[in-house]
Amino acid sequence: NVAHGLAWSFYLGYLQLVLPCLEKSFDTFHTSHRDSFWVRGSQKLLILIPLNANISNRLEDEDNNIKFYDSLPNSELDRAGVRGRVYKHSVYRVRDERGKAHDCAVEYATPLLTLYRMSQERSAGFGEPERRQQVLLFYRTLQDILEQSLECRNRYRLILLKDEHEDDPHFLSKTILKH
Amino acid sequence: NVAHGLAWSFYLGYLQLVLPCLEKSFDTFHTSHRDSFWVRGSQKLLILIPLNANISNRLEDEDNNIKFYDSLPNSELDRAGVRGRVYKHSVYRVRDERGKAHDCAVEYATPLLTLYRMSQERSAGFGEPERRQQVLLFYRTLQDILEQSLECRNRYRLILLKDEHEDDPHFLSKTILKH
Ligand SMILES: Nc1nc(=O)c2ncn([C@@H]3O[C@@H]4COP(=O)(O)O[C@H]5[C@@H](O)[C@H](n6cnc7c(N)ncnc76)O[C@@H]5COP(=O)(O)O[C@@H]3[C@@H]4O)c2[nH]1
Repeated sequence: NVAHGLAWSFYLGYLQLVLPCLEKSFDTFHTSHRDSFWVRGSQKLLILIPLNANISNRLEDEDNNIKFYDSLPNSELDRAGVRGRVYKHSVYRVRDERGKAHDCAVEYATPLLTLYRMSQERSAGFGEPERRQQVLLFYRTLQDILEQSLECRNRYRLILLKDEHEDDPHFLSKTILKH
Repeated sequence: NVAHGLAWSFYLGYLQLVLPCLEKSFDTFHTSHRDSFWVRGSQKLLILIPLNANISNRLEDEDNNIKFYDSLPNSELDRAGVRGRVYKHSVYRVRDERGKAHDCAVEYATPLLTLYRMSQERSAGFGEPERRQQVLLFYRTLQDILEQSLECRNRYRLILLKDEHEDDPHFLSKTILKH
């Protein structure tokens, strides 16, 4: 089951490494970005999981109420022979329906790009009908893993994006602001 | 099958993105590193795949004939909402048995870190006996994918590391230099 392995890989190879350092990254960011708008308690990484696995590389392409603001400070780790591999997150300024700005660290769950592309490669072994199932399996497996993880507690929010409101041009910003 | 998905993820999320730009990276590197020792035709990314999935984060810890030299120039790509995500490779200076230096871009196949850690997590669903099988499946799946990939042709070398010579302190450098 591809989704099961991708959820473990996303945790063991990424979230487990970056989430424990998130608070420190935010503190450094606030010190250097005095004009940023943060809600107390929203210092989490918001992880978007669209059910159709259709991921955009730039959030502002999805919703014009979303603008890239800046990156959190980089983390550099020696990983599997790559010296100083860089891990970073993007902070976006998201406007609500009344035009008020909120800043948040948000990104899509990158492994869904793999799920999407695999469903299009004939030799990869699964097609579009199974893809939705695999996304749900990814979401549930990731939820279970993260709930057991003490070091990642309260550092993330998984946001499952169902596709009923995709015709609303501000669907993404509204969804992000609910969390 | 976890290894199957990890091989596709490694290709779709990494090798397919970085291998086509490798030649250009090497050219820039040569211009700024006039003292580097390259063998004509060795401008490939060497990818180490140890059968026991036991990966070191720093190659010099494995063999003192290997030293980190410098990183190839960074690539920055917007990926799944992360703006300017950094992709880089490490160049190592590897000495042969007569002390002559050779420079190469080499790294372990990072997904093997996930395979190794999953085999240790009880809730992940597979144990040490299956791990070796999974590494072989990863290797073969990756080989098949890369052989079909026109844009990655001649840009990589997969090196399967069997564990018979692990008592030789220069096993890794000798193996790298054979390729
Ligand atoms: N958003 C995000 N930012 C990151 O920096 C990052 N790094 C990893 N991941 C995701 O976590 C999981 C585990 O990563 P791992 O390194 O074991 O596998 C990685 C790794 O083997 C290789 N790879 C990707 N980026 C790099 C890189 N910069 N350097 C070396 N290898 C890389 O290709 C695999 C798939 O990558 P992604 O498909 O981007 O998603 C990964 C994966 O789902 C990231 N996700």
